[in-house]
Amino acid sequence: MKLLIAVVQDKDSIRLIESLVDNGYRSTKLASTGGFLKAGNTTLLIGVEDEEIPKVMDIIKEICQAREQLVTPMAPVGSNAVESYVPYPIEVLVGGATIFVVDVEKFVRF
Amino acid sequence: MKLLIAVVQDKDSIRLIESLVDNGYRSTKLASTGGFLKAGNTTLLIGVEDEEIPKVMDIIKEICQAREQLVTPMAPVGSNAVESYVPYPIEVLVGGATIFVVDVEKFVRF
Amino acid sequence: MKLLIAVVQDKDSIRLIESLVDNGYRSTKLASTGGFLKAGNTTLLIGVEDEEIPKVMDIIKEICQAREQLVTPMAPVGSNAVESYVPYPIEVLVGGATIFVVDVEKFVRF
Ligand SMILES: Nc1ncnc2c1ncn2[C@@H]1O[C@@H]2COP(=O)(O)O[C@H]3[C@@H](O)[C@H](n4cnc5c(N)ncnc54)O[C@@H]3COP(=O)(O)O[C@H]2[C@H]1O
Ligand SMILES: Nc1ncnc2c1ncn2[C@@H]1O[C@@H]2COP(=O)(O)O[C@H]3[C@@H](O)[C@H](n4cnc5c(N)ncnc54)O[C@@H]3COP(=O)(O)O[C@H]2[C@H]1O
Ligand SMILES: Nc1ncnc2c1ncn2[C@@H]1O[C@@H]2COP(=O)(O)O[C@H]3[C@@H](O)[C@H](n4cnc5c(N)ncnc54)O[C@@H]3COP(=O)(O)O[C@H]2[C@H]1O
Repeated sequence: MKLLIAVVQDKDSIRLIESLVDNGYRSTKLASTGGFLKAGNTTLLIGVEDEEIPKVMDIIKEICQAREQLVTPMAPVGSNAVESYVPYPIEVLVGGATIFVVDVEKFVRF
Repeated sequence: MKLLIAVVQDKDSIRLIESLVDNGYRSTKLASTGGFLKAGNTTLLIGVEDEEIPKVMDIIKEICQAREQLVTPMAPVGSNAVESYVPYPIEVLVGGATIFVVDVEKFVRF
Repeated sequence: MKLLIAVVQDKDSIRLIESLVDNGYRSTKLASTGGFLKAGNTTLLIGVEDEEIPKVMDIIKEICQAREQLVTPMAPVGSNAVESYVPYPIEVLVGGATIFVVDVEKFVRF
């Protein structure tokens, strides 16, 4: 068994969880925050038998969309130039999903 | 060292954490949500020396109870039959604990 | 790639995430609670290429401070002595960071 730790956008998380349930896959949802944009996102824990991983990856790929997000950078913290700093919004492409596949040595259910 | 990632029911989490503390085991609690029932549950991170794992498993097994939960399924999303859909409550057995044991390559404390 | 699961104090988490971003490292923040003190803390997921781990550890070590925390232990749950129990505050040293390094078998981005 492997544990997929998938960081996805909030906008896709409900449909993703539904699709996983419909296909008989189990998951646990954690509310999280992105380090760069400081915006809320979703971290899903998905324990999957090894041979099912390609199928689960397909479901994630199909549902999770990359999106452009306009971000207004804050003035650099502690810089002297704060008064004259004119922040221009920049476009950041946020990926659909960032997935870490980790080996599960033992899976136990009580 | 191994990291136990244990999903348990909210009802058992306080007594479980207390029992771990009483036995000298450390843990970190994350609020989480079940993919199927969409109900709140608890995900515990428990870093444990290899030889202590059987003892920690016993504590989890002793405290975490399986429970029947009545669930009223929602009408299938997007189906035409929503008006004539009479949801019957179904009984779902929620296990006491779902545990992923993951190898820790390095454990560092500052 | 490795996944660093780092439990740090809330007080250091903002400066730590900023410093990681400034150095080009990505992270995802989860709100968490300590098993012993039951106080809020921060669990960071940091996916890092193997050769970058020493650098990331240095950043965490530099930013995350150990702190003494005064704790007033609760009367032992269920003990008869609750009325005559005079809790003395005890000092607990909370470390700057507790870090689990876990191997990532596969890293996928959509
Ligand atoms: N230092 C930097 N400079 C310029 N642009 C930067 C940057 N750090 C991040 N970005 C951009 O901002 C998007 C959102 O990052 P955030 O950290 O809020 O939200 C991230 C974070 O929560 C998580 N994530 C991505 N890589 C990670 C890693 N190696 N470790 C832990 N979490 C990661 O996935 C979310 C989406 O990441 P994604 O890469 O698709 O999308 C990223 C990336 O396009
Ligand atoms: N492989 C895995 N990966 C990640 N997290 C996992 C997991 N297996 C279990 N979990 C976590 O543990 C909770 C309890 O699972 P359990 O299997 O005991 O109890 C489950 C099971 O008896 C039932 N169930 C789950 N998925 C089902 C499905 N597709 N069809 C029918 N029953 C399902 O509903 C109960 C509650 O499920 P819920 O998802 O709300 O909550 C789950 C989920 O948060
Ligand atoms: N093996 C492990 N697995 C999972 N999470 C871990 C862990 N080791 C540490 N943590 C996490 O890191 C936080 C800080 O731990 P630290 O050992 O620096 O600082 C600890 C330690 O100095 C002390 N402490 C913890 N358990 C104790 C116990 N049973 N008896 C006496 N002191 C304890 O209280 C401080 C705060 O502990 P708290 O549990 O609130 O918060 C912990 C917990 O959230």
